[in-house]
Amino acid sequence: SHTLVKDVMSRDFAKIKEKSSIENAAETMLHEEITHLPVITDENKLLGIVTAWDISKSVARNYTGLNEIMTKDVIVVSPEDPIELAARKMKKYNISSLPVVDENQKVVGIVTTNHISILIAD
Amino acid sequence: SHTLVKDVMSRDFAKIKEKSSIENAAETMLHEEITHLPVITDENKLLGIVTAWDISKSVARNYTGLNEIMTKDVIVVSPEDPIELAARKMKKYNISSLPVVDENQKVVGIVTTNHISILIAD
Ligand SMILES: C[S@@+](CC[C@H](N)C(=O)[O-])C[C@H]1O[C@@H](n2cnc3c(N)ncnc32)[C@H](O)[C@@H]1O
Ligand SMILES: C[S@@+](CC[C@H](N)C(=O)[O-])C[C@H]1O[C@@H](n2cnc3c(N)ncnc32)[C@H](O)[C@@H]1O
Repeated sequence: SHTLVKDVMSRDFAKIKEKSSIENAAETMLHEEITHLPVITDENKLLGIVTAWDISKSVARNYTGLNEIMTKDVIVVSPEDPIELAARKMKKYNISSLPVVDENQKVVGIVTTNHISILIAD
Repeated sequence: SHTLVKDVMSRDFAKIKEKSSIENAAETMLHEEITHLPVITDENKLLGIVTAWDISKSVARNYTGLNEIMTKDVIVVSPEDPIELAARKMKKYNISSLPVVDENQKVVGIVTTNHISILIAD
């Protein structure tokens, strides 16, 4: 297909700051009904990602700081990438979301396996 | 497409028993690298489902028992259903996994938005 990441990604997405707590992250996931949160600076630069799986890990391992559970080496895509490339990256790394980063390294959206599933739901 | 749920679902899937704790569920998600756990009886009948989102909710709301966080009214699919039906159900209820239940009400697998995303990854 000729579907691009920018055609399916969420542009209005929840995010948190590095100084947030694990409880802040859990509260945001509950309130927004989402499972993936990019961690960003005040200039919208990407520092990491924290997911509901990471919060679950904090329960299993008694971690207490966001820094202990967030992933800092983030797999990302560009808005202009074909959606199949996003699917290949998520399959390869066994993840279900990718922050979308533009040419200025700003996070402009998030794309998940839910967005791809919706493509065949209609 | 003519792809059926049974063509893409995981047959070898992690599950937990009702008497498990939240910590048990979190430990299983960590160890198996999964985010969805059907809760089943000794006869493989479905009692509920617990996800990493629910574990995150337990952190935000200080819940301590599995019973407090698991969803008991579970949306399911049949192995013979077309994959598009599974995608429509997950879109409708804003969920990313469905236990697959056969005609004897036994859980025979699980299908997720990750399985659907993989269909376009090749
Ligand atoms: C390997 S996955 C396994 C769980 C599950 N299969 C899932 O899709 O979330 C969980 C880990 O992946 C990390 N993760 C999620 N999205 C990521 C991304 N775009 N780049 C790097 N790591 C990511 C999370 O921070 C978490 O530690
Ligand atoms: C509404 S979703 C929102 C979070 C996120 N969008 C996701 O896909 O997980 C989270 C809730 O859905 C529930 N849930 C997950 N799969 C389900 C299913 N097959 N049937 C019923 N509830 C389910 C979970 O137990 C959890 O309470």
